Amino acid sequence: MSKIIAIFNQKGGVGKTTTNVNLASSLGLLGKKILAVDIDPQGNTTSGLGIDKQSLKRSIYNVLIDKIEVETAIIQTPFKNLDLLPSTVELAGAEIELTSSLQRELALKNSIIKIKDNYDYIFIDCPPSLGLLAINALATADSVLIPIQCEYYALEGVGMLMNTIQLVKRGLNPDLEIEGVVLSMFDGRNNLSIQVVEEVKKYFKGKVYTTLIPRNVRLAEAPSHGLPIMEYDEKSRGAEAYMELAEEFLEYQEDE
Amino acid sequence: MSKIIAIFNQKGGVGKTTTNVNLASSLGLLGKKILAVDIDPQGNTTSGLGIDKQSLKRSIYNVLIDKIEVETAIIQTPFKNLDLLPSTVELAGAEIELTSSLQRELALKNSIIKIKDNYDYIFIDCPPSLGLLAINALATADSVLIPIQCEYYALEGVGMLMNTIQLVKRGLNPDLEIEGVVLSMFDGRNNLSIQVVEEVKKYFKGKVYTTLIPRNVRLAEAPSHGLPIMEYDEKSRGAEAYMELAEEFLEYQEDE
Ligand SMILES: Nc1ncnc2c1ncn2[C@@H]1O[C@H](COP(=O)(O)OP(=O)(O)OP(=O)(O)O)[C@@H](O)[C@H]1O
Ligand SMILES: Nc1ncnc2c1ncn2[C@@H]1O[C@H](COP(=O)(O)OP(=O)(O)OP(=O)(O)O)[C@@H](O)[C@H]1O
Ligand SMILES: [Mg+2]
Ligand SMILES: [Mg+2]
Repeated sequence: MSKIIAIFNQKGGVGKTTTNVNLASSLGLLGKKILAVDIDPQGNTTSGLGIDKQSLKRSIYNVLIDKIEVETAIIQTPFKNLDLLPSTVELAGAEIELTSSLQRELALKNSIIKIKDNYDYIFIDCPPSLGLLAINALATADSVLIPIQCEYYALEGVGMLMNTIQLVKRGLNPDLEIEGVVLSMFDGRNNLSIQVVEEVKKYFKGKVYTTLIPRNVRLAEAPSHGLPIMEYDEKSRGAEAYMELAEEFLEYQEDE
Repeated sequence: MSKIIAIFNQKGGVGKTTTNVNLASSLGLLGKKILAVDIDPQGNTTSGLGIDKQSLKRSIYNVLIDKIEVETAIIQTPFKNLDLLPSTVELAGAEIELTSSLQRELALKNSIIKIKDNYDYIFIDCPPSLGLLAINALATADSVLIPIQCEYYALEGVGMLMNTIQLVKRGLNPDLEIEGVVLSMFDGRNNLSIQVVEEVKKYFKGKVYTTLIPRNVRLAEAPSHGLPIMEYDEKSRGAEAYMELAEEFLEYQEDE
């Protein structure tokens, strides 16, 4: 029983990549077979996992535009049970190139479907926008995991976020569900953080993970070493929080 | 002598909106006549200045798509010398609608040009993407102000950022210059911040403002009250830093 989950929020800098890298690697440590997909031209998931983009012969760009077999672009990472479909800067041109191709919203879905059963979970890290790359991810996914930073502008964007998900659900992917909402960069010492948590819990009744990801500088340092947090500093609050999130995430899967 | 400056960085959450709101309002307090333009569908500059988006009859969407006169969409803000061309959620559909229109990259330029001389400076807050809205801003601007968060992923994106600026310079706007680079969310206690500052200064030789914007929770609180930092808490480190940045910004203008 395999599942594809898009990590999406059009607001920038809310922790999409940090969640993709650390939730995927924590689930790998818990014995689940994981594919992390990077469909953001910035390629932060790719570098966050320590992969040198210059050395890659193939990437998601070739899968979407040249229609190569997705297995030939997937690479193993040094981390347990974790494979990656990497992104390179070529992807920046893909949105324009996809515009004129047939079934442009389904380029990713048509390729990923073939290898879906090789993994327990496939996570897709989205760019902070509403263009064709994000739409491809939402059209492919079974569900959406939404990171929300505990700050005002991120809270303000929630309405627009839900509009986008509803549009995709109506037009491209009727089965798309909300996997869950994870609150990130939480700082218990400041009122704003606490207010945002309360507002988000009211808005998403029951879909918000009880695990809060604290603001923790070790999470911001880990990518400069190309390591998930559990490899960089397993005793840090950031590592504990993402492992807790991984366990909570799995609890909900059992319910189904 | 009026100047149009795009505040741009495709990396999300680096402080584009926070810089737009607080640099524009600080320059207004220093006696300069300022127009803040919000071309991000998220509309964070609009709400950061306390404007209720639901109450707006016109916005930048109508300027770009319906080609209404830009003066009819501009509103005065309660803040000294500061006008706003607001954004609403309708703008989310503009990128698709612009794709098929004539001179789609110049929709903003063709309208703003008419009122350019009413202001000393016009600042444009861009979305975190490389779509037609950001391209319109870069095609309109005389120069680009680049906020960079003092963290690894923001540093990694600098190459791609410069690629985009060069592309626009070659194809649409040969006179586009770098106005300056402002380092934001600086935390002197952590090594990562210090390393990023050094790398950015090496990369952008001479174009980096000496004013560093510190990580300061008051800057994150101010938007929830719809106020620029000088109105919300003028004694905060965030307010001092943005006023210092405004003064340093003006020093460079005199040189010209
Ligand atoms: N809990 C946390 N504590 C401290 N720093 C964090 C945390 N989560 C993320 N960060 C840092 O904050 C910045 C933004 O996070 P990240 O890049 O993961 O967000 P994003 O939503 O993927 O951004 P984009 O919209 O550009 O794709 C990064 O520099 C990251 O290292
Ligand atoms: N110097 C600072 N200190 C503390 N918080 C800050 C600072 N600058 C910005 N912030 C907060 O960080 C978050 C990201 O900043 P902001 O929204 O201005 O970035 P942006 O680049 O405009 O994001 P987007 O890419 O989504 O447009 C916001 O919640 C903002 O309030
Ligand atoms: Mg990201
Ligand atoms: Mg912004």
